[in-house]
Amino acid sequence: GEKYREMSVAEFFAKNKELAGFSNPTRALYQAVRELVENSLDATDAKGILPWIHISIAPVPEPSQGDGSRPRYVISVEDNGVGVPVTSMAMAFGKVLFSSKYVIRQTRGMYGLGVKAAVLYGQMTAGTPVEVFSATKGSQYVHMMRLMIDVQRNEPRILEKGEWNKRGSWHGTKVTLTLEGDWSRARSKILEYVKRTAVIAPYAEIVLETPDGEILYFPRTTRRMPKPPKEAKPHPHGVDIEQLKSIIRSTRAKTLKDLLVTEFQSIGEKTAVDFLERYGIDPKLKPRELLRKGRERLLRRLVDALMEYPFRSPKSDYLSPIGSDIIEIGLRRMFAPEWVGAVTRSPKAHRGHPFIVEVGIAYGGSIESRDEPLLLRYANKIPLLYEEREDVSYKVVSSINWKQYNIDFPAPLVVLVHIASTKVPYKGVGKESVSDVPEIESEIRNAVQEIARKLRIYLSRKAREQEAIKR
Amino acid sequence: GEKYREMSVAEFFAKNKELAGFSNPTRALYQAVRELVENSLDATDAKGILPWIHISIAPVPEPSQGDGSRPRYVISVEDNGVGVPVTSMAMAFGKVLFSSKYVIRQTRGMYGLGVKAAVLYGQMTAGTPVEVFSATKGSQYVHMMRLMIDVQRNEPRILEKGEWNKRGSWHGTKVTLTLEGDWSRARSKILEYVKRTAVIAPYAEIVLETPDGEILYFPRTTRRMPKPPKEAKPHPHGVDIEQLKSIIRSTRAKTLKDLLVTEFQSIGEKTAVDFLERYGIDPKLKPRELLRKGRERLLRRLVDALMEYPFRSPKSDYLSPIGSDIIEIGLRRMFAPEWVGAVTRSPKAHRGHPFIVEVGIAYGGSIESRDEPLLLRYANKIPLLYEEREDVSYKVVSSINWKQYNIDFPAPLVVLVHIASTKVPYKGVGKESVSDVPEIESEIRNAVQEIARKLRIYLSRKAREQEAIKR
Ligand SMILES: Nc1ncnc2c1ncn2[C@@H]1O[C@H](COP(=O)(O)OP(=O)(O)OP(=O)(O)O)[C@@H](O)[C@H]1O
Ligand SMILES: Nc1ncnc2c1ncn2[C@@H]1O[C@H](COP(=O)(O)OP(=O)(O)OP(=O)(O)O)[C@@H](O)[C@H]1O
Ligand SMILES: [Mg+2]
Ligand SMILES: [Mg+2]
Repeated sequence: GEKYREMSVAEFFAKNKELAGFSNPTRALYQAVRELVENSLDATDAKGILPWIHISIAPVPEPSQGDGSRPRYVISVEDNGVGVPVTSMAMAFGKVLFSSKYVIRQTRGMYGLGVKAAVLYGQMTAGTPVEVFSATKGSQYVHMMRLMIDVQRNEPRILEKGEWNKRGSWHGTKVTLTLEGDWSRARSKILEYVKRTAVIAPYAEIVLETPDGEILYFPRTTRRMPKPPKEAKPHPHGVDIEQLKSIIRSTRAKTLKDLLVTEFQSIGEKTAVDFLERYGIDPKLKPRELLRKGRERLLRRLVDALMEYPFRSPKSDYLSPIGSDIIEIGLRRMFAPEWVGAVTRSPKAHRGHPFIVEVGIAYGGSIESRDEPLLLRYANKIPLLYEEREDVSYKVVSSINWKQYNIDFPAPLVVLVHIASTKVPYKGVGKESVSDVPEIESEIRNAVQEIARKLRIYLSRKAREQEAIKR
Repeated sequence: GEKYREMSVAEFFAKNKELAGFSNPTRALYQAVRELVENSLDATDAKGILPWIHISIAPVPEPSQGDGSRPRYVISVEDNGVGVPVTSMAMAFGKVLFSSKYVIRQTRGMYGLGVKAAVLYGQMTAGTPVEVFSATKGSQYVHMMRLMIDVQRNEPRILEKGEWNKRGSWHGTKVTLTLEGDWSRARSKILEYVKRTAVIAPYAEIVLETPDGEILYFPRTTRRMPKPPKEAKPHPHGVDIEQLKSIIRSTRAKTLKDLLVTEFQSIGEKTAVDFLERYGIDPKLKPRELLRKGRERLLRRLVDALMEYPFRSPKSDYLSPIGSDIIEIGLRRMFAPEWVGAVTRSPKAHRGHPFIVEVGIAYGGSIESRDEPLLLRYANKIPLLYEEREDVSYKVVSSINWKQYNIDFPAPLVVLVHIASTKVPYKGVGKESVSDVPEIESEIRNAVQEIARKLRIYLSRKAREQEAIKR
């Protein structure tokens, strides 16, 4: 007969590790570094701390046995971030779908899976525990744990733990794990990832030590940092029936009108009253009424109404763009171009989630001529290096008629696109490309065209000057 | 402070429904139909039953209120398959990561998520339960359940259930759910999906009733069906440290040699002895010894050795290709071409998983001329319609130098690629494109070239004949 069984979410992502980006030793080494670095940046710049991040990738000396043992590496990432409280430490690193980022706010992390996927891959290919040291700002202790994930139960299994008195005010986290990798193939991608991270975070100090013994140092070049994003309440345009039921079950509001005002963003007292009147729904309705049998049609009508009524757009306090000045400086540093332009667009929304598109274009100078624009994609400040051709930015940039901007390929053109949102619609949990949500796609197009028009002005002026010189 | 919390896997796929393919009402309608149809085909042709599948998509009559209520549809899929035992019914439809397909065998389903993702999307956009009728072959009853998923707990919540005495020997399943959709946008994709399913399954009888009142009927044109695939034991080339530990914990084998022979495929007595000798490991070792503290290096060495030793390739009994004859007939039926060729390659393996690549090429006749080949992708008999540009088949077919096969674009060329495996390395749980695993990529290339060479012979002969006619 059929073998029916359930599977823990840890076993699911162990068996299907390619879904999380751990498809082979090359990608796995890259993905593990990413997940740790993105956690360190979330613990620093999203918390108002000037980041100091030290990345070390070292080969594991395998006793030379000629038994085909596969190359393994010890990855260690240390930061000066807010740290992990000891009460959450085991779960944060040992339980898949455990996170502090399940809130509505722009962060790099969002799934509660990243570091656990790396820990799982390490367990599968090296059999060793992850080691975490951490101290929070307020605490007087540094805590340490070595743990593995009990895959069948999706629970942390602590092998060792320690506690020391903290000297001074150090706070931060250091994560170390061992896994099978392929540095020779992963090297260029990992270097590119770290460089592209540093170039848009000039307020961060980053050190990368490689298995070849190289040390790459990205110094802090400014102390000015974008404001950390705030946490938002849900926006009515993004609500669904399940989410509304969940809000109703946990709310303290005594009436439907109060629920709308207190549980959502963009709904003030006046708006709530007007909204409920327009759809003929009683403002004094007790929220729990909506959960009763027979009330399904009213609940559905309310959700449809919340999605349709023109509530004001979500605020951008929950976002943290890179900044057009930083994008321009970064492009100049990377490419020594003859021309650079960048824009940070005003906030828009997709399904109740605010987003900001930023575009930078660099032209000429030391940029190599290519058959198509060199596209640098970013989402929530994360550089995206794989899966380009199904990404919304690639779709837009490759569909632009560059001829109308005086660009004939091959040409020396770089386009940087950044999408910042409280929810980036990635195509997969490995966060390599972004889905083509219509609102985001049209905003990227507008932003690219805005800067391309400025480039055209420069190019036609340059052409006229060269004409003049010839005569 | 930080809000640390865990999330059930049901909540995870509700919040991130785009990961499962439910990104908007158009894709959601398509994905829901797919998930139900693929479950019905797994319950029939993978079980030696000639499939009868009835798909109905009907609009939900919303009372015309002008309150912007969004279009909803009732999707119903019925089959004559093996049915779902009542003891597993609630979990099969109400618990994310519950499946009968967590075994090593070629099936369309593999994640234990598909129908639950559709149920969740229905709950979020229509608030109604899924309804399931089912009867298994041996049972004297038909069982019915209406249930919803308790998202926070990832448990089924049965709202209603019933049991009737079965008259006759009916067996099968009928699944009905309601969700928000967009038939006008989804129509062409859903029709294409069903047609492309029918064309490679001529032994299946499929009826599709659409919201427009159309009835599409795909009659059975043969009673000959491929043998259902068998279940495999793991192959040593695909093992990792976690999996080996799990095997050790559950095995009844008293010695390591017996464990290798009984728990793996492709390891006979003689091979096991030779393997353990070569790596200097004691065949009489008690398996549980390997789990003890201090034995990690031996365990790692054993896993590395299992991945390196040239055990014979996995058998193909666990696979079920379409068949080159069916592919040719299908391409003729779809395109009325002037030439068709197809091949079913011999089995290969990726990471211990057997796979078979099949390719069909059709040329000329009624095929429209296009700037690039029209690519029809399939994986485990599922038509893949989205995410083409990051798919391994697209990568291969678009990189072929078609000029050397006498093809100049625009040209009337169709290429069908089918990848059948005990584990298809999809890029996402929505099963729309396949990762470019090197073994699979090179096998697709070999298969396409094999058939392209035959096409070239035809085209050059045709060119010579036309030359002769001119003189
Ligand atoms: N370096 C760190 N400093 C502080 N907290 C950390 C650090 N690394 C991990 N954490 C904590 O552990 C949690 C789990 O991390 P994990 O990477 O698994 O998920 P995530 O970052 O929330 O989401 P994602 O899966 O998208 O990365 C984080 O939410 C954070 O609270
Ligand atoms: N029509 C059906 N007939 C028989 N069994 C079914 C049917 N539909 C679903 N099932 C059972 O329910 C289980 C869960 O289905 P579900 O689609 O969620 O997962 P899956 O098919 O195993 O994997 P995937 O997520 O890849 O689709 C199946 O494994 C199967 O045992
Ligand atoms: Mg993370
Ligand atoms: Mg399924």
